[in-house]
Amino acid sequence: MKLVFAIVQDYDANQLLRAITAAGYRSTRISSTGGFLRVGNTTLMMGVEDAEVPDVLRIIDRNCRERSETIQPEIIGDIHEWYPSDLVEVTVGGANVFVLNVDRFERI
Amino acid sequence: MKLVFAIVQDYDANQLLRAITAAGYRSTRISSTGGFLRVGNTTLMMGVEDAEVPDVLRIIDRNCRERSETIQPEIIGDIHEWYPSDLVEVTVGGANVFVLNVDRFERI
Amino acid sequence: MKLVFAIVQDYDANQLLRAITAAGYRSTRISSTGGFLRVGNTTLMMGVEDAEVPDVLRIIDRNCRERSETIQPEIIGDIHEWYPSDLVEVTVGGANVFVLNVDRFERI
Ligand SMILES: Nc1ncnc2c1ncn2[C@@H]1O[C@@H]2COP(=O)(O)O[C@H]3[C@@H](O)[C@H](n4cnc5c(N)ncnc54)O[C@@H]3COP(=O)(O)O[C@H]2[C@H]1O
Ligand SMILES: Nc1ncnc2c1ncn2[C@@H]1O[C@@H]2COP(=O)(O)O[C@H]3[C@@H](O)[C@H](n4cnc5c(N)ncnc54)O[C@@H]3COP(=O)(O)O[C@H]2[C@H]1O
Ligand SMILES: Nc1ncnc2c1ncn2[C@@H]1O[C@@H]2COP(=O)(O)O[C@H]3[C@@H](O)[C@H](n4cnc5c(N)ncnc54)O[C@@H]3COP(=O)(O)O[C@H]2[C@H]1O
Repeated sequence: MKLVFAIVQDYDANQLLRAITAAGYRSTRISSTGGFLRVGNTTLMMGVEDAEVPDVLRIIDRNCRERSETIQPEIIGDIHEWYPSDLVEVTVGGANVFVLNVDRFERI
Repeated sequence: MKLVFAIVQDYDANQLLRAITAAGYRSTRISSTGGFLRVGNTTLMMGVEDAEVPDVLRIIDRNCRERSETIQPEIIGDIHEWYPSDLVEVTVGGANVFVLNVDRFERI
Repeated sequence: MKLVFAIVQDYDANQLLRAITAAGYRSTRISSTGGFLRVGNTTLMMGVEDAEVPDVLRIIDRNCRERSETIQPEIIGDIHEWYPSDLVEVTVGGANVFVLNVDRFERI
């Protein structure tokens, strides 16, 4: 079994959840915040069988897309000296997905 | 060391936390939401020694119980076509527990 | 790759986030609550290369510090019989850090 942590944009979270559920996979949603932009996002936790990981990644790929956010650098404090101009465009990926090994799973 | 992620119902969370603490184990509580029913639940994160895992699972078993929720299928959107009737009964388990290996632990 | 879960005090979270970001590391912030004191804290999730873990731990060490909280034991219920006096001093560490192995990482 694997435990998948997928960090996705709030825009895509509901559509992704519906697709994950419709495919029969189980999931738990955790509200989170990006460390860099300090904007709310969603961390989805999914315990799936090893062989199901490629299908789950395909569903994430189909339901999450990259977007670009235009930000005022001063909102991210000390990053400001890295960007000379006033407005900065930052690309936020569709999903960042970590797949971890599960040592033991119990349904109680 | 193991890191245990236990997803439990909000009803049982406080009682479980008291039992976990009284047994001398450490834990961190994260608010979460079920992917299917979209109802709030609790994800408990516990770093424990390998030999303590069976005791932690026993405490979870004693303090969490299965319940059945009656729901209106349309709240979970596209699942509706799976359930022909108006009201649907869904069994929600006492706890879903993932035990992961910890590569390194530091108290700073 | 490793996935680092660092549980830190809210007091230090913003300063730590700035330092982590300025060093070029990525992170996701999750609001959490201590199981014992029931006080809000922060769980920081960071996916980093194996060789970067020592540097990330150094940044955490420099930006998080131990504090002592004075509490009324009755707020933590059944712990009360362990502490005979009225007020109790509890030391809360700077950070509790769990480093997990990542089986697979995908940016979608
Ligand atoms: N130190 C840094 N220097 C320069 N640019 C930086 C940076 N940190 C982040 N960025 C850029 O800002 C975007 C938003 O990052 P944020 O931390 O708000 O939101 C992130 C964060 O919540 C999470 N994330 C990404 N990689 C992560 C990792 N290795 N560990 C934990 N969370 C991660 O996924 C969200 C989207 O990340 P994504 O990489 O697609 O998109 C990132 C990236 O393009
Ligand atoms: N493998 C896993 N990975 C991550 N989180 C997991 C998980 N298995 C369970 N959970 C978490 O535990 C809660 C209770 O799950 P349980 O399987 O006992 O009880 C479930 C199950 O009986 C049913 N269910 C869930 N997903 C389903 C699906 N795709 N199709 C049919 N029934 C589903 O609805 C109940 C409530 O589910 P809900 O998602 O609201 O809430 C779930 C979810 O937050
Ligand atoms: N192995 C682990 N697994 C998961 N999360 C962990 C953990 N170890 C620490 N944490 C998290 O880090 C916070 C600070 O823990 P620390 O051990 O420094 O500082 C602790 C410790 O000195 C004491 N404490 C915690 N549990 C105790 C227990 N069962 N008996 C006696 N003292 C306890 O109270 C302080 C605050 O604890 P609180 O639970 O409110 O908040 C904890 C908890 O959220």
